[in-house]
Order: sequence, then structure tokens, then C-alpha cells
Amino acid sequence: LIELRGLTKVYVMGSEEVRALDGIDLDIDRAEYVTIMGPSGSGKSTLMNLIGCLDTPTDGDYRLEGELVSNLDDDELAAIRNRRIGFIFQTFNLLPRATSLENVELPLIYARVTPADRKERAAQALTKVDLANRLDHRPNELSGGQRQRVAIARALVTEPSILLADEPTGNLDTKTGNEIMALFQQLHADGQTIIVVTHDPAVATLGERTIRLIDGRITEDVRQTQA
Amino acid sequence: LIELRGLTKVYVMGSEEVRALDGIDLDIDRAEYVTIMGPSGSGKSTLMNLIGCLDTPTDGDYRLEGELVSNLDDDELAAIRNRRIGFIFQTFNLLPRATSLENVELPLIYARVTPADRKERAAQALTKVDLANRLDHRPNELSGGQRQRVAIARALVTEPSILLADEPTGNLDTKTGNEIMALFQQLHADGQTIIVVTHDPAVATLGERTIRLIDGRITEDVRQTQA
Ligand SMILES: Nc1ncnc2c1ncn2[C@@H]1O[C@H](COP(=O)(O)OP(=O)(O)OP(=O)(O)O)[C@@H](O)[C@H]1O
Ligand SMILES: Nc1ncnc2c1ncn2[C@@H]1O[C@H](COP(=O)(O)OP(=O)(O)OP(=O)(O)O)[C@@H](O)[C@H]1O
Ligand SMILES: [Mg+2]
Ligand SMILES: [Mg+2]
Repeated sequence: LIELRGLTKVYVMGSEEVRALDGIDLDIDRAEYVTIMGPSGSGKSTLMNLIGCLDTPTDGDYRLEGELVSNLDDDELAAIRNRRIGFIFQTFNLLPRATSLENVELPLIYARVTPADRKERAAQALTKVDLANRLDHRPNELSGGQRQRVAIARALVTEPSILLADEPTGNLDTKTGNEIMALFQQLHADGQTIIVVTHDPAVATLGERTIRLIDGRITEDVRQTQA
Repeated sequence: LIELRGLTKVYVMGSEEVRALDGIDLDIDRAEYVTIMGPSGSGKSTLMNLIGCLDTPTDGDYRLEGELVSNLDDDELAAIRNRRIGFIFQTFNLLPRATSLENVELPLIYARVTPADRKERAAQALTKVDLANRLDHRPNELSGGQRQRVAIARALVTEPSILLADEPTGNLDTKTGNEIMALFQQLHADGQTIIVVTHDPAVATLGERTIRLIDGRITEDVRQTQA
């Protein structure tokens, strides 16, 4: 499903160069559940943004279902982002002037779902993350963990075939975090591909395979042996 | 040092009422190291904002060193916020167009430190959180955990007598998180008062006392017995 070859992302700042990703070779199959760990600043979010077609590499190739992503035009990329990929950002990226419900409806607007269906599906998604009583709150009227859950509901509402979650439980207590991971598990059971960046070892073990990044390179790629 | 009596914060939304804090009674002594835990949405950040003089209660009293905070004027409140309290926000609240160094210098500008001293102290604070090689980056050129560490450095640079940290390790890997908690420990050893909101039980045990919030009320207040 996902093939990365020599994927590199370099930021040039004046005379300095930051190699955020430094030659990533990685294959992820359909329906795999992969977790990614690594120190702060090691390139995890950069890698997720490239996989999610939100950014382009400085060098190297990214094939999605055999297609070279760099060959796709803007419309094709937008279609992939809106219909196939659900992205939970490390910093949530909610629309500040929209309510929880409106924020979660947004991907369904792109998918051309009717207004009545949109409202119902968005309300269901928010109920699944235990925010049924916060539908009309705007982000600044929500706690940190509630905003994170709105971002999660927004990513799940389209039932994406690829879920990319960048530190989805960072602002959640253990119990609420477990409820979210159970939702991911359900999605995986339905055959979807899940990639989770996490600093929490307890979350990392929920995947079938854990990849470690240090300084923009993969240093470890371990498949959990399952009973 | 800190006395809260019947502290209440109610948000009115149309015909609904959200009781974010519902009658908090709490005493915190000088040089105490307190951790606060509780489910997402239970009122932890609201409590921190009130203690940090960033918000005012709907009801109840807050005495800081015996003084009723509600009786203080804007200048006195600003003086408390800028010189006595260091605040690490759950959502960092960095100036987006300033560099790491400039963001950390900001509290020192209020404290009327000379430009040369400011730069040096800000650089030292950033070095302590392992960001010496990121002084010139702006927030959008930093990883999530790097932004969190800039927010931490900014709160520590004034050597505050009261440190309020709202989920300071949420975006950090275990090793980096331990380094940050070691900095807090040093500050505490110097006699400062530390209050940390955290979802991480490992961080909560570093305090001398753990308070639990549920639905805006304190349900538990446990002093760790120390060897
Ligand atoms: N626009 C940019 N310009 C320069 N450097 C950048 C830019 N964006 C990111 N970086 C750098 O690239 C590196 C990787 O960033 P990335 O956000 O991928 O890290 P991360 O692994 O997600 O970290 P964290 O766990 O803290 O979220 C960091 O060292 C960061 O400072
Ligand atoms: N401006 C507001 N209007 C209405 N409700 C609000 C507002 N701000 C916060 N709330 C509500 O107050 C409650 C407490 O919020 P708070 O941010 O203190 O929670 P928290 O314990 O810090 O949660 P988290 O662990 O998710 O950060 C939440 O249920 C939130 O929805
Ligand atoms: Mg990141
Ligand atoms: Mg909070």
C-alpha cells in the first residue's frame, strides 16, 4: 500500500541545514497496524505529513498503491486526502470559529454527504469519543483533551482506509485514552490501515509492528509476535 | 501561600450551565510540590488558570499570601503574573512570529532585564531543555515537543517562586520528559512551589501530594508518605 524509498526532507535555514528525514525506506501493507516512536524532534510528524500527502519530500519516492505520489496533480492529491486518509494532527488544527459538530462535519462536506446525513454522522462520531454533550462548543470552550477528541472524531467520521494519528492520546487521561485506542482497534478489525505516532509505550504495544526513528532515520523495525 | 475557598467557575451557554469548577477548597503551602490528576474535562486547566491569576472565578475566594486576589487591581495582578508565577500552558501559547530565543526572552523584558542579560539567560534556559540548536527557529519550524520545551523554558527563565505546569510532558518522549521533571525537581529543591497537572501517573508520583478532580470537585487529596 505504502512504499517509501530514500525519502528525505531537508529544511534550509540560512547557512544551516536541518535533515528532518534522512533517507527513509519503508513498506506498509494494507490493513497493517503500525506504531512509530522516537525522541522529540526525530522526524515522526514530518514522516506522517509526507505519508498523508500534506507535504512533499526534498528527495526520494513515495508510492501509494503503486502510484508515484509526486506524479499526482492537485485534484488527485485532494481526493486522496479527503476520501482515503483520516489525519489526527499533533496540534489538532480545528477551525476556531466552528463548533465541535461543524468541525467534524467538514470532511463529510468534501465527500458530498447530504446535510441531514452529515449532522447525524458527525454527532455519532462525537458520541463515540464521549463528547455528545459538547456538540455546540467551539474549540476555546473545550478542554485540551476535548479538542483532541474532536480532532479524532473528525478523522474517523469518514471511515478512512488509512488512519494517520500523530500522538492521539497526548492530552488524555488513561481511561479516555484507552477508549480512543479501542476505537482504532475497531477500525483495524474492519480491515483499515492504522499508523500511530506515540510517546506512550502502552499505546505502541497495541500495534502489530513498531518503528523507531532517531534523527530522521529508522533505527528499528520490530514486528510484535502475537500469541 | 494559596488558599481557595468555595472556588467556582460556571460557564453559561444559552440555557445550559457548565460547572467547570464546583466549590473548590484547597490550601497549598510555600515550597509544596503538588500534582493534579483527573479525567479530560474535569476542570484542571480551569483551576490552574484561576491560581495563575489568568482568569477570575464566578464565586468563592482566592487568597495569595493572605491577600484576596479579587481585591487586587490590574497592575498588581500583572506584577504577580510576570514576576512570581511561571506558567506552562497546555497549548503552549508561543508568539508565532518570534523565534525560540525571543519567546523565552519575553518574561525578562517585563522584568526589565538588560538586552545582553536577557539573551544570555534565555539561551541558558533553552540549553537546559536541550534546544540550544533551535534558538532561531520559529514555532512552525519546531516539532510539537520542541514547542512544548520552549514554553517550559519561558516559564523557568524568571526562576518563578510558583511554577504552574499544565501537562508539561504531554508531547515528550520518556527520556526528554524525565529531563524536564529533573529541572522541576531542581527548582523545588531551591524552595519554590510547584503545581503540575498531568495525565501521566509516573509524573504524578514525583510530587509530594496528589489531588484528584472529577467534574470540577476535589475527590481525593493524598500526601505521599516519603521514606
Ligand atoms: N519548517 C521547518 N524548518 C526547519 N526545521 C524544521 C521545520 N519543521 C520541522 N523542523 C525540524 O525537523 C525536525 C523534525 O520535526 P518533527 O516535527 O518531525 O519531529 P517529531 O519527531 O514529530 O517530534 P515531537 O515528538 O517533538 O513531536 C525537528 O528537529 C524540527 O526542529
Ligand atoms: N469557555 C467555556 N465555555 C464553556 N465551557 C467551557 C469553557 N471552557 C472550558 N469549558 C468546559 O469546562 C470543563 C473543564 O475544562 P478544563 O479545560 O478545565 O478541563 P481539563 O481538566 O483541563 O481537561 P483536559 O485534561 O482535557 O485538558 C470542560 O468540560 C470544558 O468543556
Ligand atoms: Mg511530532
Ligand atoms: Mg486541561
